[in-house]
Amino acid sequence: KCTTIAIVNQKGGVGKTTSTYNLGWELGKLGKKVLLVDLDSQGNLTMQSGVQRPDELRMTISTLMTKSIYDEELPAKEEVILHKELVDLLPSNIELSNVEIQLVNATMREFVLKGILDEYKTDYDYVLIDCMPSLLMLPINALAAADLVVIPVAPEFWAVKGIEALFNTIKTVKKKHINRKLVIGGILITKYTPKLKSTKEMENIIMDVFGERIHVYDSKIPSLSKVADAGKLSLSVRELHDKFTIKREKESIIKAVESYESLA
Amino acid sequence: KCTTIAIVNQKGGVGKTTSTYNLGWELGKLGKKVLLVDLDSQGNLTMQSGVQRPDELRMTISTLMTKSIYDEELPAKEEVILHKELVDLLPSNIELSNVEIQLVNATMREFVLKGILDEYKTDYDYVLIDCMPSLLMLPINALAAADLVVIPVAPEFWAVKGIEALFNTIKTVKKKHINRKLVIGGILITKYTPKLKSTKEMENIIMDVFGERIHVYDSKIPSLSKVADAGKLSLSVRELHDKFTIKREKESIIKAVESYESLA
Ligand SMILES: Nc1ncnc2c1ncn2[C@@H]1O[C@H](COP(=O)(O)OP(=O)(O)OP(=O)(O)O)[C@@H](O)[C@H]1O
Ligand SMILES: Nc1ncnc2c1ncn2[C@@H]1O[C@H](COP(=O)(O)OP(=O)(O)OP(=O)(O)O)[C@@H](O)[C@H]1O
Ligand SMILES: [Mg+2]
Ligand SMILES: [Mg+2]
Repeated sequence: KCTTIAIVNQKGGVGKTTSTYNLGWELGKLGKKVLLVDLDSQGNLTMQSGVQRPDELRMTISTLMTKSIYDEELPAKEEVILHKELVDLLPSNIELSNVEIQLVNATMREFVLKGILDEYKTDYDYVLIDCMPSLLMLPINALAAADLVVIPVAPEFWAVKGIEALFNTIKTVKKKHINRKLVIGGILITKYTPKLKSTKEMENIIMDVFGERIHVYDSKIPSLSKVADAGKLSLSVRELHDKFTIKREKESIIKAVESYESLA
Repeated sequence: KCTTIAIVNQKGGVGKTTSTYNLGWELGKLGKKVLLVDLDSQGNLTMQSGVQRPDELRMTISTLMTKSIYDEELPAKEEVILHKELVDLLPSNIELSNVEIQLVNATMREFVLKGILDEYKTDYDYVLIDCMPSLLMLPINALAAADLVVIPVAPEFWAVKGIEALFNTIKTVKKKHINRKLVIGGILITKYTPKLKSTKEMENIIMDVFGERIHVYDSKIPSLSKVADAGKLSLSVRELHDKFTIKREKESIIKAVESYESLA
């Protein structure tokens, strides 16, 4: 049985891509077969996975979605899926912004991604979908295809204010029978700096306003510049940790490794 | 003569909303008449301007765009525009995500916003448009309506990598005659922490890769927790600075006030 997880938040820069990759890596580390899906035309997850120039890829998720919209045959998995050591990837690039427009008038427009993943997910234990910062057709496709939703939230005022709108969108997806079985896995607090007063304040608001309705994961991802460095180097935080030889450097990132590990 | 500025970057969380509000406030401080336009369904600029619950507003930019798409009469300015001390605001809320879909099949879909602003901007010296993190129809409408584009960039790897795609979109807008006169004002470095090695690295990449093609503003917005606090309190950084009585607190935000002031 394969579990599909959508990583969604319309607020920008809250750690969706970083969390998708590192959570995927930790699940891979536990021996699970993991497929990452980049559903953002920025292609950050594709770059995080080591693809220097996403726009030069011959086949991406956009190829699959456009073929599916126009009822054409889908290519074989080997032609589209990229392989890394512990995770596989369905990549994306700027062409995906054309798909957002094509979807508006497509038949069963909410289910195009689900149809594709039903074919491609058979070999995997987990599929993780990284979404663009919006609540338009592409993120709705991810919610339609998912079993579980994980909501990364940075302890910033507008990121917290935006949870209610996301909550309402998920409720609509369930109510309108786009995906009745969709479950909210929880809120994942990212860029967590417990020493900052504003972080503690936001954490309290999250717990007070949402704590009873939505699960808030115990693992909180610490804000560490090495987490961003790992992203730049197309490494997971664990890989960067293992590359370090100096004890002080290992210690500067171990907390992020442990929080993604415990989340997995 | 009114100058319309689009604040655009498809990368999320780089300081678009924060910069739109504070730059607008500083222009107001110089005695200019300023209209802010919230073109993001998250409504962060509307919240930054003091509207607690944007979804309860009777009239927003979505009302105007939908009326324009269906050729209905636009309401009088007083019915839609909100007034603050130094800036006015055309607010938005979650309804704007419906407009993104309505635009796909609208006549002259790139020019809907421009048509509205041509009517509403007559009393103003500056119009500043805050965009959502994407390169879809709504940001394209902002680029079509603008004289100038300001590109906030945080010194983070993917924010810098994304500039090229934005540059290409602006080139297309000019080439396809959507807006031939559009000028790139420049790159505004935000969340700037010169003590961090990664910030200096990113700044060098920005100057090396883009420095000759695009102007990079001398004013760099420092990364200060008080800047985020001002946003939360629906204040500009100047207003928060002026509210502080303790010298140490004033000093903790003055650099941000000065950089937005020199930008204006
Ligand atoms: N725990 C962390 N500590 C420090 N930096 C982080 C952390 N998590 C993410 N970042 C950095 O913050 C920035 C935003 O993160 P990321 O791109 O993953 O967010 P996102 O929600 O996917 O953004 P977008 O909305 O643009 O898709 C990146 O530069 C990333 O390296
Ligand atoms: N100079 C700064 N120093 C510290 N924090 C900042 C600074 N500028 C912005 N922020 C904070 O960073 C977060 C992101 O900023 P903001 O929301 O303005 O970005 P954005 O590009 O508009 O995001 P989105 O892509 O979601 O629209 C906010 O919580 C804001 O308060
Ligand atoms: Mg992302
Ligand atoms: Mg914004």
